[in-house]
Amino acid sequence: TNFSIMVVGESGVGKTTFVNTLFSTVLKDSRVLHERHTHQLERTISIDVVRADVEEKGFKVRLTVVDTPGFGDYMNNQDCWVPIIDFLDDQHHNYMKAESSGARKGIDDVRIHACLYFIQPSGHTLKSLDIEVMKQLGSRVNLIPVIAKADTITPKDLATFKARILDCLKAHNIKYYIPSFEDDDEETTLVTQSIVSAMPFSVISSETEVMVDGKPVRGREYLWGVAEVENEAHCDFKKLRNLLIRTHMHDLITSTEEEHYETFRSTKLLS
Amino acid sequence: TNFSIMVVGESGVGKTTFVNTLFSTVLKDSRVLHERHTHQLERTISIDVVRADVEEKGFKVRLTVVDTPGFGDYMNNQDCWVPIIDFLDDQHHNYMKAESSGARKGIDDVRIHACLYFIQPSGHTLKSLDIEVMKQLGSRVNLIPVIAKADTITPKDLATFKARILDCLKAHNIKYYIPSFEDDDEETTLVTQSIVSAMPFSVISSETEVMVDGKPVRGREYLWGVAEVENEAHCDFKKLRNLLIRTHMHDLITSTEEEHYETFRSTKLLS
Ligand SMILES: Nc1nc2c(ncn2[C@@H]2O[C@H](COP(=O)(O)OP(=O)(O)O)[C@@H](O)[C@H]2O)c(=O)[nH]1
Ligand SMILES: Nc1nc2c(ncn2[C@@H]2O[C@H](COP(=O)(O)OP(=O)(O)O)[C@@H](O)[C@H]2O)c(=O)[nH]1
Repeated sequence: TNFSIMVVGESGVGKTTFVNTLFSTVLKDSRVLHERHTHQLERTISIDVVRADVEEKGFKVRLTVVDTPGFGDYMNNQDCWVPIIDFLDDQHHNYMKAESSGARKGIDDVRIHACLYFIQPSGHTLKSLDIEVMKQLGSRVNLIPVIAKADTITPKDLATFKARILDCLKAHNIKYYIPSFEDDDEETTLVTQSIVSAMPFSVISSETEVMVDGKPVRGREYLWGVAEVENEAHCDFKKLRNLLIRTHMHDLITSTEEEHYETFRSTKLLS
Repeated sequence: TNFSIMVVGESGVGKTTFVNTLFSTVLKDSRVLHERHTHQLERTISIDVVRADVEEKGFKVRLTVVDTPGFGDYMNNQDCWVPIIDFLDDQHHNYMKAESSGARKGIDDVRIHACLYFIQPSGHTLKSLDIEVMKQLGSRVNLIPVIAKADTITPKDLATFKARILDCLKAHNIKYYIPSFEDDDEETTLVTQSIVSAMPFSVISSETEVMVDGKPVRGREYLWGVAEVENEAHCDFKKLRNLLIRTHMHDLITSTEEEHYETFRSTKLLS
């Protein structure tokens, strides 16, 4: 199975560390990380592609993560999202061409199944750049807003920040991915509910492990304590990872290939 | 004595909390905070002025802090610093007019004696916006670069980040305030040296106190520990406060009234 995720956000917001953390926690052997290359999309943005074969509960998954360095880093960020939007459309376009030329069998699906948008932990609200970009992304791809560097925000402030972000997303009609509940048994529904109630996900990422109570734990070690990546009281990394790699990978793939692809095809056929 | 500080930085970087933390730690009675008003500088930026009478070692100081909401918050931040630069120049201009009209006695000096520029704790390097604005500020006012939300960065990363910022400031010829060492006795020189070696200052701010080992401590309480504002192992807030309010207030005032004012006057006389 091919599964592709894109990460979008300003420089320094923690995307690379997140990607490495995600791979380290799903790859038994990090030497399996066998592909990493960069394309220049435009003068201002490049895309970094990291790919590895991952085994999850007996399933083989070719996991691809696309990073977008250069996004939002300039004094004038007007239209800085255009190369990313074009990239997403191009993937659908290439698929459509291959499909219509009868080459469907064996297509390497490089369409992005989930796009994680990293929000700066300002504690206030979404920036005008965040709003504009998420609006554009949300109509084309499964958008998953993520609060970056969640160890920057105290628990009470985090709850307020999450609520404010959700209000802001709603007020601007930004479409984001909400896992479906259909055909779920009671236990799965509870899991899905706990995932949905945590949105937008707060993440802490770390490429290092530190000793906590004699055990190695992935986390960020401060003089006053360790912020733990996989501690669900500290952040939602685990919930997000489970959503992406375990419980909802299939749903993310299907909705990309059905809903988002059909949206693309119909806009193309109309124009 | 009149002493005025300006804080500059993007929304959510922690300026307001810093200002409140500074006042709470220097005001014995926070009810003395007696003046707070806002002016609209331009469509995009306003200035918030907070003023209070502070007593420091028997000296009465009228402390004014000017905040700059709206700076750097737009998709296009080209020239967003112009209103701030104009504001600084206007203060010198008003002083010059009053001086030349012979009204020098009793002038209310509202010239900014120190400008704190808040750097986002990205962990990478300075943004192009930071560089351009600090270049403009540094030539007109005592510029003090500050790393905001220092509890976001682990100790080793903080040391790297500070070094990288200093290299960047040097590479771009950005002039920033370095306390002078002249006429200092040995003990004062050591204090000044420890201040200078900490630059750029890392700050953690908090409007709340939490219990640490049974004592109330100003800090940010996370599930994994408390980041303490006045703990010198955690951040340089204390060093910065001492520089501003205790050891170098006089030097900051003098250099503004001599060096920076003279720079302004000579450029005005030439043009
Ligand atoms: N506080 C905090 N810092 C983080 C976190 N993840 C990454 N960082 C730090 O943020 C800095 C930039 O991270 P990086 O992954 O390079 O960001 P990118 O430019 O978005 O790819 C580095 O110094 C990281 O150590 C996090 O979850 N919390
Ligand atoms: N992690 C961290 N957060 C801070 C710090 N200072 C302020 N904050 C938080 O950052 C958010 C924005 O702070 P604020 O002072 O309003 O920023 P301003 O927009 O620059 O005035 C609030 O939620 C604060 O609680 C700090 O030192 N560390």
